[in-house]
Amino acid sequence: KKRVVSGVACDLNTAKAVILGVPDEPGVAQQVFLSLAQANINIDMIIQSMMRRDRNDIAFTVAEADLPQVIEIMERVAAKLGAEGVAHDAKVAKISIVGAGMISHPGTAATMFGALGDAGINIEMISTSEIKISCLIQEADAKRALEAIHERFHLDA
Amino acid sequence: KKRVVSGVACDLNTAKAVILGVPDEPGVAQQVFLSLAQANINIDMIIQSMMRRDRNDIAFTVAEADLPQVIEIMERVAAKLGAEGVAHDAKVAKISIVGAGMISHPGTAATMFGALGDAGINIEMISTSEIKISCLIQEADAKRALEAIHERFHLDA
Ligand SMILES: C[C@@H](O)[C@H](N)C(=O)O
Ligand SMILES: C[C@@H](O)[C@H](N)C(=O)O
Repeated sequence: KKRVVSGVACDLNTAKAVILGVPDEPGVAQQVFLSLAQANINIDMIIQSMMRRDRNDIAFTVAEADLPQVIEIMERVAAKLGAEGVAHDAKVAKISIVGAGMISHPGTAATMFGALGDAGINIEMISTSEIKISCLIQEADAKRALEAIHERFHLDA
Repeated sequence: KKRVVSGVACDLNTAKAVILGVPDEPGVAQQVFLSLAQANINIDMIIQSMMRRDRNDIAFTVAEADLPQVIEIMERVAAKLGAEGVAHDAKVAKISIVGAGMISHPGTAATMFGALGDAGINIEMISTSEIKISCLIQEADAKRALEAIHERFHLDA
């Protein structure tokens, strides 16, 4: 019987950075990521949702070791763009479930979020692809999150 | 010479839905996606960023044909959760660049955002994985977006 979810991964080395309240207009995302690229910062996830105003936040994750430099760059970019600020957290973890064809199984995300929710773990950010669902949580919750997901998806067998 | 970006794809059949201002606490994401799974709705992208308050928005994309049912479900869930509302847009398009090993080339996202920004196209939402960078834009901008990205990444050759 083929598994929909083949495994769960946990990245404790992840840090989150967010540039807050940038003008929501063409060319802004380009400026943010050009400045990071020029500093040779490897970006893992980029997450931007929509907002109900003319400003937006752009969040992304990097290796923890890069966070100090990222904060410095983002504060410069924020000043240049007239953004509202920069937020960051080194103490996050990225929990991901992976599996081929997950996207055609509507219950998979609900099951993962259910494992975390039932364990009392808050999901701070969510990003998905066809083969991966990633949740950003607090590092302190990572161990319990892994156990909860292993159990919910019967990954121990 | 190996290309970092192997292609660009455009999904015009995408629609966006967002449940707005849900309590940012454990168990909420589970309730949202369980209700969608029970209706057998296939979810493409899920995007949730962080917010500076105790509420959050959860955005996701579905096939356009599913949007009416999704809105109905989301309004029920929003009422049950005491959420602030539901937003949706059928007239969005998902533009994605794909390529193996994109994530280790810091300039790739900046280049894609630059192609769109220089074409005056607003990026409404962003979601990434190791092999794909996806931007949600207005459907009306899709043709120009494809051309701009083809040109910037020299994909016509
Ligand atoms: C916020 C940022 O993504 C902006 N909408 C842009 O297109 O660059
Ligand atoms: C907003 C929603 O994702 C919530 N934080 C949860 O964990 O379910």
